[in-house]
Amino acid sequence: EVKFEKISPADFFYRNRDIAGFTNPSRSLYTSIRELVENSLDACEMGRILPEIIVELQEVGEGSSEDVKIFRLRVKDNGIGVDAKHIPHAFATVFYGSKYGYRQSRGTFGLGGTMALLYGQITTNRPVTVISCTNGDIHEFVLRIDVVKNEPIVLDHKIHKNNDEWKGTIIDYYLEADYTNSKAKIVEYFRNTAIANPNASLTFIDPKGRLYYFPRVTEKMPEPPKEALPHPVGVDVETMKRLISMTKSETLLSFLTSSFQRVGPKTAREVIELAGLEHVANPKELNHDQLTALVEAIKRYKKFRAPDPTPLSPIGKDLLEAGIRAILMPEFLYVVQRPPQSYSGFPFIVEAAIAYGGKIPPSENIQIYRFANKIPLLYDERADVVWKVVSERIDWNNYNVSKGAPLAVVTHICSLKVPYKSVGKEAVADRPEIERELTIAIRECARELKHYLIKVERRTIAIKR
Amino acid sequence: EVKFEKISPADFFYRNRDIAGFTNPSRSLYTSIRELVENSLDACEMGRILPEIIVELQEVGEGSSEDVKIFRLRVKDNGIGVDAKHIPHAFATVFYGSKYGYRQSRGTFGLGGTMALLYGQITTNRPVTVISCTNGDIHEFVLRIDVVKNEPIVLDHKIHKNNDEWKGTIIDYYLEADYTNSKAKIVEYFRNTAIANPNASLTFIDPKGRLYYFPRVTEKMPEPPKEALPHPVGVDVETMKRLISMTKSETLLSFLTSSFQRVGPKTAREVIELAGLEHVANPKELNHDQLTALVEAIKRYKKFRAPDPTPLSPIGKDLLEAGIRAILMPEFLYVVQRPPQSYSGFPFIVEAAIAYGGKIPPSENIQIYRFANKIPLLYDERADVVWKVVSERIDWNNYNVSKGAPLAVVTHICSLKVPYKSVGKEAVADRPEIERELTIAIRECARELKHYLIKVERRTIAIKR
Ligand SMILES: Nc1ncnc2c1ncn2[C@@H]1O[C@H](COP(=O)(O)OP(=O)(O)OP(=O)(O)O)[C@@H](O)[C@H]1O
Ligand SMILES: Nc1ncnc2c1ncn2[C@@H]1O[C@H](COP(=O)(O)OP(=O)(O)OP(=O)(O)O)[C@@H](O)[C@H]1O
Ligand SMILES: [Mg+2]
Ligand SMILES: [Mg+2]
Repeated sequence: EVKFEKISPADFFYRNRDIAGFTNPSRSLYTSIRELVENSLDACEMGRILPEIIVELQEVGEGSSEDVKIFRLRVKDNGIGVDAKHIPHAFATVFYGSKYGYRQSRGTFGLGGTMALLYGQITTNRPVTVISCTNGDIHEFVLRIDVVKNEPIVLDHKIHKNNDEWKGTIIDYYLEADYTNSKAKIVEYFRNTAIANPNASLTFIDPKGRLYYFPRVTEKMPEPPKEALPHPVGVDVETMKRLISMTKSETLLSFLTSSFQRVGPKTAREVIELAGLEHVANPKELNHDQLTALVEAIKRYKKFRAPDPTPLSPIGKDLLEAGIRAILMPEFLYVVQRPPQSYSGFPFIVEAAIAYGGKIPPSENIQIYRFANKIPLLYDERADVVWKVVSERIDWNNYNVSKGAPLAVVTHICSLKVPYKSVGKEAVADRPEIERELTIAIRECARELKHYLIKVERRTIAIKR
Repeated sequence: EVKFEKISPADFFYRNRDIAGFTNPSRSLYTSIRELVENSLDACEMGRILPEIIVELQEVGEGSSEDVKIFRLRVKDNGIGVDAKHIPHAFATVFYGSKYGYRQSRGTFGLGGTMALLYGQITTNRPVTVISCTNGDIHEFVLRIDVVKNEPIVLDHKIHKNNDEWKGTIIDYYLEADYTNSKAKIVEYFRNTAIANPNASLTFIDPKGRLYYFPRVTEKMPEPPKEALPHPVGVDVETMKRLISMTKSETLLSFLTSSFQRVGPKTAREVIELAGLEHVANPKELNHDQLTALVEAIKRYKKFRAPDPTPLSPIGKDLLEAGIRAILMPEFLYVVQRPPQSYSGFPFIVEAAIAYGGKIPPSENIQIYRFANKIPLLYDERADVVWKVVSERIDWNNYNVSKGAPLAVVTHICSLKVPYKSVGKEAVADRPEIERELTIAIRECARELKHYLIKVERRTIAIKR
């Protein structure tokens, strides 16, 4: 009567795909497109390539109910591609990816691309085609996902000569979905992606043949994030054990300075003494109690320098300004980039902007454009820390903002680890450090807005006379 | 430079434990306790046993910062226990559990218990003790979790004679946590659990030795949920393939009637004809296109009877009334149980109540007590469908409810699959069918409240004369 089972990660997210954003046929189409576009943007950023992304959605058959149809979805990018030996697992295995390191990227879970293709498979029973080239030949795979085993099934693998020196990736597959009820959100997704990625050329061709084209407005490339060592704050026993098992250091002192950022010899000595250990001890020979003492000492040591922000890649003030001007076309715009901070040992940077007037329509509620690691977040606004700050931490009356004003607040949180509330990447949790940074940044923009509104008011009064 | 990795489910939730509710030392203590208590309540319900659950939290050492201490957490229940051969995996493997079937239970992911113990392991480096008896001898295991492999490490296994015929489970382990800042929520969790589980005896002994005791107020046992067959609505290619691989049926007709609920011979014939297939076809010999056609036919067939509610186990009107009266002690109380409905092929039942006056304090905002599968949901209120209904779908002015009234709304959604927004089980997504049922149920209670308030007002006026 009590029946125990073990299920694979693919099976888990198959059964609970709504948690990953695949709730209904319209939301599932949105989630599929966003996961694939985010993969393409990561691939271009990895290679410092100006992104060229083309998304094509064609209706190819009737679905099982009113607005539901069978679509062919094709996403093409000019990124760094995927090595042939990794393609099957990258796209048909959950928890398999290249973004588990210590640097900022849009992807982080090793889940999204596989989920999009899985959704196509379970709704249409068709295999998926992945074409990619890192250098040299072009590889074309036809894949299915073995959900029970969480493994790829390679149905075909062709190798083509690369006559045009093309590099990039093409995902080409079928899914049953509802475009009618997701169209607005999908177009909004592309539009908002253009704000945060103004150097990307984005093309979306929809089932009616309509072309949505967001050309790049700059050729600037932000500084790419650089892989860094972990910061000691937040390190627990599990991470410590893994670092020890991987280290080539033969003393505790060199282990600490070589395994962690912001730990020089002086800091390492102080931590080792706090733990009651010897500098020359062999890290691989620490016993159970010594290991616990080392981790506890790190937790209690309060003098570590703040985390290194080089694994981060903010949008940058000029790029964010260019993106907002191109898409929102405001009269007034003020952009702020806060200095790097950290929460739980993870560095993060908050960027914020207030845009006012111009093409921004008046609106009962303040229009909020949220971004995290350059990804637009279009759902769960009320659950997001930005909404909390905008509605509870900022008194807009203080800044001469009247009800229904043509006002947009744009926020970007970039971090090694964005504290998303769910694997669906829609709302960011209200970590106190992040909430504080957002509050400071938005207030700074609001003060500038106030000066502008006062000036405009004076000019209006002067003109009336 | 591009480094691919595959990580285990334990590793994934170790890195992303905030998504599972382990965000900071105080929230992690709350999550740990709730996951273990919910396991105990499931174990008692499974055996139709009146629950006797004792939770003991003792401070045993200093932690690494101000309010953070080392605690020993011990949870004991009188449930059906865990078979010795399953204990190591049940508690030290993610995605291993007994609740993957087709019947309602609090647990559903095969994750929570293991996560609680993992959190203890990574913060204290100590192994965990699990003692359990299903029948016969008492088994005592000392376990660690191999996070990289997602496997148990059994450090010790003792077998004790069972002299008192005891049955149940004891979880006994250490964790670093913050009780000071989670105490209020933890006590609220026990209090609310008592509302939804009035036949449970709950004891919580906190680190100061304070006893929080919620005795059972009834010996009634609700009808236990019964395992059922899946409903055809929402079935996709993947599920269909698994059902076909497991079936003993040799014809398509008997396969459909024996694998699905609500599919009798007449319905099966209509579906098979809609798919353009033969009744006598061997399900295991369907080719690719035939399988797709069968799934499409099921999606298009609109005449299936609603899902069978016997896999559900609502609280029940008298039990919910008893629980609310015992804990909230209102003057007025009205309880509603809606008939079974379904969303995406999953049956669900909404129960709701409005409690007013008596010991319920006046409050600026309406006090909302949310439950899902008898679990209290104490976080993410603004992201929950119940909050949306209470604040946007009910016009409280229509029901003579003044601002600051001593009003509490209690809701319970029970389903084969509660559409939680995250594996942290705190907010329920606003599926239209569920939103509709909540709206109808709460409005019905509000109408009764209105009659009561009018009566009270008349009496007050009469007394004044
Ligand atoms: N268009 C692409 N170009 C290059 N590599 C890609 C592309 N799409 C996917 N990949 C590779 O496949 C891996 C798995 O992708 P997937 O989307 O499943 O996970 P992820 O992006 O790592 O994390 P997340 O689940 O957060 O999106 C990526 O880590 C990346 O290495
Ligand atoms: N107190 C207990 N008594 C009996 N069985 C238990 C107990 N605690 C855990 N188990 C068993 O261990 C399994 C794993 O528990 P765990 O909490 O990890 O997952 P779950 O309860 O199945 O799902 P969820 O992650 O949603 O809680 C359960 O399915 C159950 O079979
Ligand atoms: Mg991805
Ligand atoms: Mg559980």
